[in-house]
Amino acid sequence: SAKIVAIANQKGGVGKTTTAINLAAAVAVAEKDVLLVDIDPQANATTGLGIEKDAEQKNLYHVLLGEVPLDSVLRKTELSHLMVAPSDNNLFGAEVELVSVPERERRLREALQPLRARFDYIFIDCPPSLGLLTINALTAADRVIVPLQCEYYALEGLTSLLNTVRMIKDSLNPELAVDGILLTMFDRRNAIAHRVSEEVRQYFTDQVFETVIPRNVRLSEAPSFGKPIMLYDIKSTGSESYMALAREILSA
Amino acid sequence: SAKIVAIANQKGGVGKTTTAINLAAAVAVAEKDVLLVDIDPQANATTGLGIEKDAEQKNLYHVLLGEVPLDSVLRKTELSHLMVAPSDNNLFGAEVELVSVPERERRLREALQPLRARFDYIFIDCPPSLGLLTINALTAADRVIVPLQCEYYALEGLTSLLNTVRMIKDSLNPELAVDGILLTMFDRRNAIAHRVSEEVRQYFTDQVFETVIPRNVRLSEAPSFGKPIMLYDIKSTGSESYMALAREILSA
Ligand SMILES: Nc1ncnc2c1ncn2[C@@H]1O[C@H](COP(=O)(O)OP(=O)(O)OP(=O)(O)O)[C@@H](O)[C@H]1O
Ligand SMILES: Nc1ncnc2c1ncn2[C@@H]1O[C@H](COP(=O)(O)OP(=O)(O)OP(=O)(O)O)[C@@H](O)[C@H]1O
Ligand SMILES: [Mg+2]
Ligand SMILES: [Mg+2]
Repeated sequence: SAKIVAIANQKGGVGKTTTAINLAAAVAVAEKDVLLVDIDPQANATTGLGIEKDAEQKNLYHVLLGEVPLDSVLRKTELSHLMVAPSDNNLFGAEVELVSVPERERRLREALQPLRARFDYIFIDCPPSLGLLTINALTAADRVIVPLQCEYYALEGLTSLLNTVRMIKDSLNPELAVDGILLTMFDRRNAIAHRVSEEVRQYFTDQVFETVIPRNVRLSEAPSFGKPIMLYDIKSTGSESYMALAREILSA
Repeated sequence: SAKIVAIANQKGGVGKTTTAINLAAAVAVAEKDVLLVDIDPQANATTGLGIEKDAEQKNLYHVLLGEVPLDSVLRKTELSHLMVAPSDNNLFGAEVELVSVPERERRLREALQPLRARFDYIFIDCPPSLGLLTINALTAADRVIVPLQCEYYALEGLTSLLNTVRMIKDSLNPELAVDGILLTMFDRRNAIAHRVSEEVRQYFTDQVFETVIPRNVRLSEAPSFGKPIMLYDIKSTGSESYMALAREILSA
């Protein structure tokens, strides 16, 4: 049965989508069956894998409102072992539309239940907030990966996120645990990056991945071609680091 | 009476807080009376100006719930013409707590009304979402500045944001208009940056600021010392570009 991993951090622009796409792709390249769920209304993971937004097609918004089952919205990608549950801008309205629905925090968990046997890994890309959509992802997940940009503000927000994870664990999802903190956009010429990295390793010792994702312009170019990094430029440091992360997670 | 300007974009990490702090500070250095309102629960604009989070002190959370007037929470900064209305992590709960409150979208607008005569400019730093807190900022504001990182995903989200601005203008705030799109973190060695900048100027011709904010590591160092860029390193390109933006806005 699939291991479900949420990629979450309410701080914006820290590399959640870049991690969700490229880690899911790297694990699929290792011949595991992978599903990437995009629960961010911005739908960056959807378009970053070349899936056009299409008003005619149903997507995760319709699934969370209970109109269609999750497996009816799955889309193929260029990687045979990777499928995507696409998002849509109308998910911006889901927070309000789900307010009066019973067990609104468990909608994603219920929708994923019938699919767990078909995949080895299910990754969930989250929006930059601690609202209902991220809570749905944390309620559905077994593990959380926290991308952390090596910058001052990113460190500030870590405590709020870890508090939220503990709250979800105590109330909605006792299985939930932090898989690890992933240092992203690491630029070794930048003093702040070293300071943040040292502080994180000091406070969170065994919860930080060995793999560090460097700042690499090829990672920001790949989504404009709708490809994960290993299909865009497999020799890049960006591709190598996400393949290393996949190996670290698969061997844990 | 003060001109109220929201700094908004639901895409995360595009430079909203960096723009809010440094533009507000640059306008204050030009001897205008400025208030910076931090309506982001992450409270980055608050800590980026060296204001410690203090559970004993009231903040914007208590103002939006109607417990205290806004002028009772204002804090001084190192710049004599700049004051801050600080935020707090408990604002993460405001979206839910305000759900059943009448006219919940107008709470900030009502709270700012009595202060408009005391300031020349009021800037509002928004969270990376289109939820109730950003809607409060757009309902209170006369103008919106949209920081846009010169990256692929940042361009994707622009349409949703401009749709939301139009919706607020039609329903809650007829005065609201876009002041301009501000290109941020521009790295002239990066091909994507040039592509995004050309595309934005082509589609939004007269709505893009002349001033472009370059990627400058000093901008990401300054908040860890609790200072706006002109007090941290006035000779940096970061400081020069925000001073140029202030001149462009003041002369409009
Ligand atoms: N290691 C990296 N090197 C260079 N650029 C990167 C790297 N990781 C991400 N980026 C770029 O930085 C920007 C922010 O990354 P991304 O969109 O993945 O963050 P996010 O946390 O998903 O943002 P949001 O909070 O809006 O969901 C994107 O333009 C992306 O292409
Ligand atoms: N021009 C710049 N050059 C270099 N670094 C920058 C620049 N502008 C912002 N930064 C850094 O990039 C990161 C993101 O910027 P910032 O936090 O201001 O974005 P934001 O849009 O407010 O994020 P959020 O969506 O989380 O509110 C911060 O670490 C900041 O210090
Ligand atoms: Mg994202
Ligand atoms: Mg911010």
